[in-house]
Amino acid sequence: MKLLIAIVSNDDVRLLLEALVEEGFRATKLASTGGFLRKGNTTLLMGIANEDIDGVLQIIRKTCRRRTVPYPFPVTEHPGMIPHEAINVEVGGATIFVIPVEQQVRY
Amino acid sequence: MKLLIAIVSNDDVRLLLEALVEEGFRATKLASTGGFLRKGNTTLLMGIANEDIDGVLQIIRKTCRRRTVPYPFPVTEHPGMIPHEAINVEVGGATIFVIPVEQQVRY
Amino acid sequence: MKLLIAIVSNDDVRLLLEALVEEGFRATKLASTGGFLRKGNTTLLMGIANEDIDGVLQIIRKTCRRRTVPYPFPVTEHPGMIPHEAINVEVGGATIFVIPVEQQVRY
Ligand SMILES: Nc1ncnc2c1ncn2[C@@H]1O[C@@H]2COP(=O)(O)O[C@H]3[C@@H](O)[C@H](n4cnc5c(N)ncnc54)O[C@@H]3COP(=O)(O)O[C@H]2[C@H]1O
Ligand SMILES: Nc1ncnc2c1ncn2[C@@H]1O[C@@H]2COP(=O)(O)O[C@H]3[C@@H](O)[C@H](n4cnc5c(N)ncnc54)O[C@@H]3COP(=O)(O)O[C@H]2[C@H]1O
Ligand SMILES: Nc1ncnc2c1ncn2[C@@H]1O[C@@H]2COP(=O)(O)O[C@H]3[C@@H](O)[C@H](n4cnc5c(N)ncnc54)O[C@@H]3COP(=O)(O)O[C@H]2[C@H]1O
Repeated sequence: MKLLIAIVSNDDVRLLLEALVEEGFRATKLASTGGFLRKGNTTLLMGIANEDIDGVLQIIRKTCRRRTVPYPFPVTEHPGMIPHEAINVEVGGATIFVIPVEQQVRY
Repeated sequence: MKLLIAIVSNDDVRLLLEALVEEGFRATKLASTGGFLRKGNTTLLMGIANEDIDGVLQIIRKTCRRRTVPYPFPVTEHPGMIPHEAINVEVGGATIFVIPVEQQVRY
Repeated sequence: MKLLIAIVSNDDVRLLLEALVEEGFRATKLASTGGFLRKGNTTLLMGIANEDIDGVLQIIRKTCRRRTVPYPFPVTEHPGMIPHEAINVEVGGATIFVIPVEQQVRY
């Protein structure tokens, strides 16, 4: 068994948890904050059997991949003015640490 | 030294922390949420010397064991109607990961 | 790469994060509580390349060292009475676990 610690964006957590639970994988959710942007994100702890690690990584890749989306129009000083080109921002992304587990105990 | 990461029910945390502190063990508490039931629970981080691991696991076993309790009467549509048999629910339980620690540093 | 898990006082987090970010190190912040004093503190997760571990530990040492500060006068029953000698309290301090990482994955 390994402990996967995954830091993901709040936008993707719902979809990710649904996909994990559907496959019978377990997870615990912790509210967290990015050290650089100081924005809220989510840290998931997942104790996963060795043979399932690749499967779980694929689920995270599909539900949390980094992508560029057109940003809703920024609220400008003058509501009538629409910026010429849409602004794109990057959302999503996941940073995952795979940690060795010496023993799992359940009571 | 090992890092014990224990996910326990909110009902048992007070008793568990009291028992750990009394024996001189240290712990840090993080509020967490179960991935499946989406209910609040608690994640404890405990840096424990190798020779104390079994003792700490016994403390967790005694204070957090899974047990069945009669559920307070569900609020039914008709207050006069009492369900024939009490409903039992499972509470408690602990999931613990024992993680190797290469080094502990204190400033 | 190693995962550093550092438990530090809330007073020192801002300075610590600024110093880490300035050097290009990454961190994720979790709100936590001390098991003994039940006071709020902060747990930082930091995935750090092996050759940078000592540098990061030095940054934590400089920004979070344990120190004694004169305590603001305790509010006594009788506002006119000032205690003869200032009361000193200890603040700061850091407890850090260096955990092996088998693999880091980013999507
Ligand atoms: N090695 C690691 N250890 C612990 N946590 C880690 C980590 N790598 C990433 N994270 C976590 O994942 C969040 C997203 O990181 P990402 O690399 O996608 O996106 C990052 C990265 O593109 C950039 N960034 C972060 N730190 C930076 C730094 N010191 N210098 C320049 N850019 C930085 O800003 C974005 C947001 O960073 P933020 O810290 O707010 O939020 C981070 C942080 O909470
Ligand atoms: N390998 C692991 N990695 C990370 N965290 C773990 C974990 N195993 C357990 N946990 C944590 O412990 C809580 C209680 O788990 P337990 O196994 O006693 O009790 C579980 C289990 O009996 C059941 N369950 C959880 N996931 C399931 C799934 N995918 N399919 C079916 N039943 C599930 O629902 C109960 C509540 O689960 P919930 O997720 O809300 O809350 C979980 C979760 O926060
Ligand atoms: N091995 C470990 N595993 C997990 N977390 C750890 C840890 N060692 C320290 N911590 C975390 O760091 C905080 C500060 O610990 P420190 O050792 O500086 O300062 C501690 C220590 O001087 C003392 N203390 C803690 N537990 C004690 C105990 N069982 N008996 C006597 N003194 C204790 O009280 C201070 C505040 O402790 P508190 O628990 O409120 O808050 C702790 C706890 O959140």
